[in-house]
Amino acid sequence: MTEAYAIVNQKGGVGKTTTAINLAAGAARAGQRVLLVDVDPQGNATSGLGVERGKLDRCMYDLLTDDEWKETTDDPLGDVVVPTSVEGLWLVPATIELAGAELSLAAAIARETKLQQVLEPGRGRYDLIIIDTAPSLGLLTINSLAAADAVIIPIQCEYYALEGLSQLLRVIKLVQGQINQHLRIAGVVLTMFDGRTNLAREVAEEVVAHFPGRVYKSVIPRNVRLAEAPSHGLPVVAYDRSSTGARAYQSLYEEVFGDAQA
Amino acid sequence: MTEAYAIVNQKGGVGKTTTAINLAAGAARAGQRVLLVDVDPQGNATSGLGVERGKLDRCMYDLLTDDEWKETTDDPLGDVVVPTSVEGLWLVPATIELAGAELSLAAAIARETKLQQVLEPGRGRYDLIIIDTAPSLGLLTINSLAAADAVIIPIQCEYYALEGLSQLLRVIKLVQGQINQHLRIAGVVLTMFDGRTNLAREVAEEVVAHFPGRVYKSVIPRNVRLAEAPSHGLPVVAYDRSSTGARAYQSLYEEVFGDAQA
Ligand SMILES: Nc1ncnc2c1ncn2[C@@H]1O[C@H](COP(=O)(O)OP(=O)(O)OP(=O)(O)O)[C@@H](O)[C@H]1O
Ligand SMILES: Nc1ncnc2c1ncn2[C@@H]1O[C@H](COP(=O)(O)OP(=O)(O)OP(=O)(O)O)[C@@H](O)[C@H]1O
Ligand SMILES: [Mg+2]
Ligand SMILES: [Mg+2]
Repeated sequence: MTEAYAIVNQKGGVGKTTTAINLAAGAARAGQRVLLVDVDPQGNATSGLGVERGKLDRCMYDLLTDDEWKETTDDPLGDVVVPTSVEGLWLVPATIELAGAELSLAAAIARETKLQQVLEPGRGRYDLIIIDTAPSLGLLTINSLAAADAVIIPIQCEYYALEGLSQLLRVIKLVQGQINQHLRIAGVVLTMFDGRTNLAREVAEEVVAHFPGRVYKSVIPRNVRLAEAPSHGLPVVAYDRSSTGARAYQSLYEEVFGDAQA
Repeated sequence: MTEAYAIVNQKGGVGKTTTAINLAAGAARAGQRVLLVDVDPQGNATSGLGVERGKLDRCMYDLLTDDEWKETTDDPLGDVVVPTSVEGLWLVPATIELAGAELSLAAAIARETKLQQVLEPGRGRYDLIIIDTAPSLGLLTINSLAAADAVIIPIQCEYYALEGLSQLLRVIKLVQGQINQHLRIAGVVLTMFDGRTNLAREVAEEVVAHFPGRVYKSVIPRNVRLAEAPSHGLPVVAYDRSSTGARAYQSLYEEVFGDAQA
């Protein structure tokens, strides 16, 4: 039974892409068939896995907006998906064209469930789908929440990170009520935690108080290897498996999907 | 002669708000009358200066979309502006309502120059206007580029930071060609620089090669005091004047506006 997880937080630079890539890679290395879906026009999940955007025929933008092309093929999702450097991990790539999708979709019928429709065929082919989103709560992120079964919220251990949480929860509730009844919050992951600073500990305490029982025990430390890995087109577990960043994401993978292994 | 600067980069978490607040505070402490304009629905510039969003009557959203209210007052900008904890620094605050502005404006006439119109009266009252933007290249950021005389681009010294630059420059060129002919790129500032890592040095070299002669010599180091200051509602120069973060922003202020002092 395929499950789809969306990695969401409208605050910028909190580790959404880093979490999406490294959880997806963890699942692939554990033998699962994983699809990583890049729904951010910046395309960081695409480039972070070394996929050259210039060489792509089709991408996420076409899946969401090019109805003419989709009529000419019986497997649009299959036409767009590309392999990555990690065995068992495939990718729906994004290019900058995706920046135009919000405008193109604004007047479309069922504009909030376009992504859900295009990912439907993937449900039978992959064990796990992970969706990386942009720092926004616009239409593309709404589409991601509509297409997902569960949401993982990365929260950076810094002051501004707490600011947007109530808005994010309000939008999730709206999607649960109006578009996707079974969407659940899988959990919150603390990222870029620097134990040497009081700020990180104070914010972490506030987050735990805000989400009792929903904060993953695996905390992702600030670790330069995590920032270096994408420049090599690799998830951190392939770039430097012994680093604290790789070990933290491995432990997060086991905590989030642990029973899936059973 | 008032000048308006927009702080822009669609990559999330690169230090836009931190740069906007601390440059604005630097100018105010040097005796200038400064207006900080928050055009990000997250409202981090608003909360980072300790302004309580719940207590505001009017905010940026009203200025951009509430034409009825604007007919009832002869100084909408003056009605919205609030003082901050820093003498000489005023703020146009943002609340989460602003998230609805892109949709409300999408069909409006002259939708790209709404902000330019509402800030026009500020040109006589302040020496300097600084605009903080969201991690996006949508309509609100286009409005900010249309309203500004110059753009400052913060770039985090990390791999993904280079990814979006060509797109950002393309959008700036579009705005220069179609909406705001005299918009110029004031410069690029390197942020969160950690001299101990190769990654930061490599990215910094690439940025300098990408923008010859336009990268400010003042580099902002990673410094926890910069991340702590907003939780006290203060710019770093008021929170911990002797910190490396405060000194770096003071030196950046002098480099960007130096001749303005003359
Ligand atoms: N735990 C960590 N330690 C050190 N660096 C990290 C860590 N997690 C992420 N980074 C780096 O911090 C930057 C921001 O992370 P990332 O791009 O994953 O965040 P994001 O939320 O996806 O950003 P955006 O909002 O722009 O989509 C990147 O350069 C990334 O490599
Ligand atoms: N030089 C620095 N050293 C350490 N921390 C910093 C530095 N600059 C910014 N920060 C912290 O990093 C986080 C991101 O910075 P900031 O919010 O200013 O970026 P932004 O580009 O405005 O983000 P967004 O894209 O969400 O608007 C904040 O928690 C901020 O306090
Ligand atoms: Mg990202
Ligand atoms: Mg900001």
